[in-house]
Amino acid sequence: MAKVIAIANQKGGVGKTTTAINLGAALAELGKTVLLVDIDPQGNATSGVGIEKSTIQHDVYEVLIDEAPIAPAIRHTERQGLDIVPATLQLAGAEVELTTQIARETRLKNGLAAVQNQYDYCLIDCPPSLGQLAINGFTASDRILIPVQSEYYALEGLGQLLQTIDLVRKHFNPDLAILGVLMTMFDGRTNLAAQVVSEVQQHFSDKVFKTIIPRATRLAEAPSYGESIIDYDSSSRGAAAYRDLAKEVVARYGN
Amino acid sequence: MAKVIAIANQKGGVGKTTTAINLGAALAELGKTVLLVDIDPQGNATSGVGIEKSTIQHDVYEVLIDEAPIAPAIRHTERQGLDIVPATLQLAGAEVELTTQIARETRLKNGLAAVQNQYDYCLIDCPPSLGQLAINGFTASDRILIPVQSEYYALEGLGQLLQTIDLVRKHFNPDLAILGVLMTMFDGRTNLAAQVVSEVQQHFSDKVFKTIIPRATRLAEAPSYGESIIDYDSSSRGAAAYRDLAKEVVARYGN
Ligand SMILES: Nc1ncnc2c1ncn2[C@@H]1O[C@H](COP(=O)(O)OP(=O)(O)OP(=O)(O)O)[C@@H](O)[C@H]1O
Ligand SMILES: Nc1ncnc2c1ncn2[C@@H]1O[C@H](COP(=O)(O)OP(=O)(O)OP(=O)(O)O)[C@@H](O)[C@H]1O
Ligand SMILES: [Mg+2]
Ligand SMILES: [Mg+2]
Repeated sequence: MAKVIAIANQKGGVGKTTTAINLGAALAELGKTVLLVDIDPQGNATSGVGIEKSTIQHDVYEVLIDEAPIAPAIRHTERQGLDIVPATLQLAGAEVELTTQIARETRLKNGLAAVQNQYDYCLIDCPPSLGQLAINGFTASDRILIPVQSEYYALEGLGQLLQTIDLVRKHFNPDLAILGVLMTMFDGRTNLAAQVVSEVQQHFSDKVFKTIIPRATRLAEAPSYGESIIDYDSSSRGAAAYRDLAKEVVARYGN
Repeated sequence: MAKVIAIANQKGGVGKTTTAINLGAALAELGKTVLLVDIDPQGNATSGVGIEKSTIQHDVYEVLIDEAPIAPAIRHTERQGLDIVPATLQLAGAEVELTTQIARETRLKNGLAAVQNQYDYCLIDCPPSLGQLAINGFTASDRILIPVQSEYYALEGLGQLLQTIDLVRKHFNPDLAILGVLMTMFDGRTNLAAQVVSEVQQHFSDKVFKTIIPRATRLAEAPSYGESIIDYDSSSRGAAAYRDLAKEVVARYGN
């Protein structure tokens, strides 16, 4: 039974895509098989793993809108054990088009069902909003991982996110739970970061992962080579942090 | 006649709110009167200028959904000459609620019309998406300022943004034009930043502002005090950059 995790936070630029790619690569390095699903119309996870958008013949849009089978859309990445369902520009239309579709909230869940058990983990990279695409991500998942930037605005939108998760749990997905809250872009040189971390720990206590992802330039460089941090710079602080996170994620699931 | 500028980019975390607040404060320091309009449900611009959400009696949601007058929602900030129309959590419902409203695209434009000429500039802080709220922002504006982070994913979504601007220009706002593209979070220590800047300059040539906003911790600290960078640390690199930007914006408008 695959473990399906939505990586979500409607605050922009907090490290959702970076976490999806690098947690995925670190889990693959541990010998797990991982499927990334890119449901952000910007398609950053798709380009971040080196998939050239012009070579994509089938994408997640067809799964959501045409209820096309997902298998033909799956692409391998450079990292052994890490596959992806890519996103292209046409996904930008899905947010509006889904509004009028029958069973709009469960399209991704239904599409994933056909392949998810071929993987140990499925990681869904969500867009920075709480619309139909994000709701599809939550409905298809059993857990949610919430990246939170170690900066001031970080706490502001978390209430809305928790409300949306509650609504999805109530109407579509009774088992949906928060896997954890991940502090990202931690800059040890400022007091601000430490203050935000302690505030998040007060709100979420043991839901907060012990692993804290540092702000590290190598993490921002890796996607320009279409590689995860594990492949781009295996000995970097970023790679070490995402390896630690992968171990914590496996431990939280209990196997 | 007020100059209305939407600050927009659906890529998350690129510095839209930081630019709205600090460009606003720098314009106010030049003696201009400025109205900020927060149409992001997260309400970061509202808290970033020190407005306590629990004290808000009228917000932009009522202007959009109930067509309430905008004047009662306007609040002064600590910075002389800088006012704001705040956002609260209820705005999160507006994205969906607007879908079925008559003249949904022009609600903000109609609301602003009553007060905009009391200001020299109106700056609209947009959410990280291209839905109804962002479209309201574009329809209400005569110019768009596009912050672009000096990092790899920066260029990916710009095509969608330009397409949406074209659609709004065609259907609702024939005079809508790009005021400029602003490079943000520039970190001189990495090659990546310089590469991204030169690529953006190739695409947008003289639309790119000469001013480049550096990555600077003081900019990330200021909102935790509810202050603009001008008030938080007037001698910082961030304050100097936003002062330069304000002068460039005034020059681009020709007065
Ligand atoms: N720990 C880190 N250290 C330094 N840079 C980082 C780190 N994590 C992410 N970045 C960079 O910060 C930017 C934002 O990260 P990312 O795109 O992963 O966030 P996101 O939450 O997916 O954004 P969006 O809301 O647009 O989907 C990217 O340029 C990324 O390369
Ligand atoms: N030049 C800068 N140097 C350092 N930090 C910055 C800079 N500009 C913005 N920040 C910080 O980066 C984070 C993202 O900036 P901001 O919230 O302004 O982006 P945004 O585009 O408005 O995000 P969203 O897409 O969620 O609306 C914030 O924590 C902010 O304080
Ligand atoms: Mg992303
Ligand atoms: Mg913002």
